[in-house]
Amino acid sequence: MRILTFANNKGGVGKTTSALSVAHRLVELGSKVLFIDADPQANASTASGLPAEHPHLGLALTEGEGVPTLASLCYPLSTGLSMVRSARIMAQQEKGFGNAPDYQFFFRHQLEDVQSRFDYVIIDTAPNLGPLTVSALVASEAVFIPLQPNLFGSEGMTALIDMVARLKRNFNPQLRVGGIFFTKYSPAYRKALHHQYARDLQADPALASLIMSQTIRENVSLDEAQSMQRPIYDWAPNSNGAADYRSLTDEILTRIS
Amino acid sequence: MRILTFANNKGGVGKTTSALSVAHRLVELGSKVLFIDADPQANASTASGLPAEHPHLGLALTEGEGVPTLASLCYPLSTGLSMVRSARIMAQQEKGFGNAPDYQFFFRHQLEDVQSRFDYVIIDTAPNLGPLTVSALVASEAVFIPLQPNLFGSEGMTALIDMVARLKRNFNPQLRVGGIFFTKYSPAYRKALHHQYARDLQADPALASLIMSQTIRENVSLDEAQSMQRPIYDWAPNSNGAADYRSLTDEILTRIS
Ligand SMILES: Nc1ncnc2c1ncn2[C@@H]1O[C@H](COP(=O)(O)OP(=O)(O)OP(=O)(O)O)[C@@H](O)[C@H]1O
Ligand SMILES: Nc1ncnc2c1ncn2[C@@H]1O[C@H](COP(=O)(O)OP(=O)(O)OP(=O)(O)O)[C@@H](O)[C@H]1O
Ligand SMILES: [Mg+2]
Ligand SMILES: [Mg+2]
Repeated sequence: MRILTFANNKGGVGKTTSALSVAHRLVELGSKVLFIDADPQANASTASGLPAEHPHLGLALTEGEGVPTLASLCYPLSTGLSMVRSARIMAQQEKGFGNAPDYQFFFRHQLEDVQSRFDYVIIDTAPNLGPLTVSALVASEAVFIPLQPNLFGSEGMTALIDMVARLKRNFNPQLRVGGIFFTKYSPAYRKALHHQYARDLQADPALASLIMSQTIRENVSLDEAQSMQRPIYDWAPNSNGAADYRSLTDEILTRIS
Repeated sequence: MRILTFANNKGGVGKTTSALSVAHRLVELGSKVLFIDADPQANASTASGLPAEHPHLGLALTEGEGVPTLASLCYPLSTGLSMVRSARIMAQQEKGFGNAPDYQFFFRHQLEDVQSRFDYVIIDTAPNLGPLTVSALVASEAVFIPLQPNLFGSEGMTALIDMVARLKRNFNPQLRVGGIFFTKYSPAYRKALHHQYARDLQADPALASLIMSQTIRENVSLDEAQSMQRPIYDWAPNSNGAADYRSLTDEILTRIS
């Protein structure tokens, strides 16, 4: 079972859109996938149409009697895809969770129970480096970083790269940055700005090998698919969004093989 | 002195871009403005070119000997604009800050010291409803909500509107939603999706009066201005971005008068 996290503490860069699109593509390719929505905003849960009353991840974050396991929270969305949903209230539960002496190992230990049921676990995270994101990284073999190539995007990335190094040293020697990919790459009028940042990042020797060749173009079908609560490959199979994420998934598979 | 907060726990919707653009416009109109960067990502601090070594808000969040006041952290950017910068480390300091029994009143009490120095205080917040955002709301007379009209944008807004009602009831009877405005309103190809959500929100009796008439169009000049660390009105005074934010500022002034 391979565990991958999508993270970037900068908001709105396409973490959820990417995590969902990659998960759906892995299912299309015949894999069994568990998707974990570790963001209290619950965007992935909403976009997947999970019933609001289905028990959520936040309930597993407390300790004591009658606390559900992560394994018991998996909701089958289709034959190849299950999801652990989140909920707004989880922002509160995350506070107590972060006080547990070993919260960093939560996902790693809980996911041992589902080893035989899934080929991949894809974890979507909130735009912060709080306890849930840390625990997701400690459980993962790789983190994939969607990035908008501009000032704020580049700034946020250093914080995440630093965090990955610290977690690798203290908790998870396997953890690495699987790749950085550009998202919402706009039509021509932004090209100059995006290209400048993309070039700067590619020129940085520490980052150049991490930059993925597949870029995700801005494409309204991705936004629409979420509103319709359908995978992009169903909603608009011939769209740029579908094409770009099929290729990105291929490149992810190459990078983790 | 009027205190306004820009907030939305959804990431990447244009909180920082809006807060900065409105603050710069208020300065252009002759007001004295204090900008508070209450987001540990420090995007507003970066975009304003504040020296990284200038003491940041996080230092004021702890208690005890030698802790600086907010007033002592104001950095004059120009004759009309000062800023309290933030820093990445503030994400850690915010954890302890949230344990103080009266953290909700931090900004309200600290800002009393600067009453006579500024006409407006503009507070930019992180994409969450954590202690710093709560404290900013408790100090404010109004919160302005940038929103991308789509599924994830609308979902996040309910959480914030609920929070405003709770804070109004328990801490700050003056607090209200000053207005909701659409941002990054895309070119024609997204219009159908944006229009659908915009119509739905306008049809909601509880929200209709909050939706502002000024919409912010997608405009690369806003992104570029940040990279150049200049106000939009300097960088591209004739751009859509500059025009839209001048009008938005006018509408804000009307709504709070
Ligand atoms: N390539 C793209 N083209 C067009 N729209 C996109 C693209 N990727 C994402 N979006 C839209 O941009 C918005 C932000 O994307 P998304 O919510 O996936 O980002 P995020 O990083 O998960 O945000 P958050 O930080 O709030 O979790 C969404 O409304 C989504 O539909
Ligand atoms: N109207 C616009 N047109 C084009 N680009 C924009 C517009 N508004 C914001 N942007 C760009 O979109 C990105 C997100 O905007 P911004 O950082 O202001 O959002 P935010 O809500 O403050 O994000 P966060 O949740 O991370 O704090 C930035 O790179 C910004 O330059
Ligand atoms: Mg997300
Ligand atoms: Mg911001």
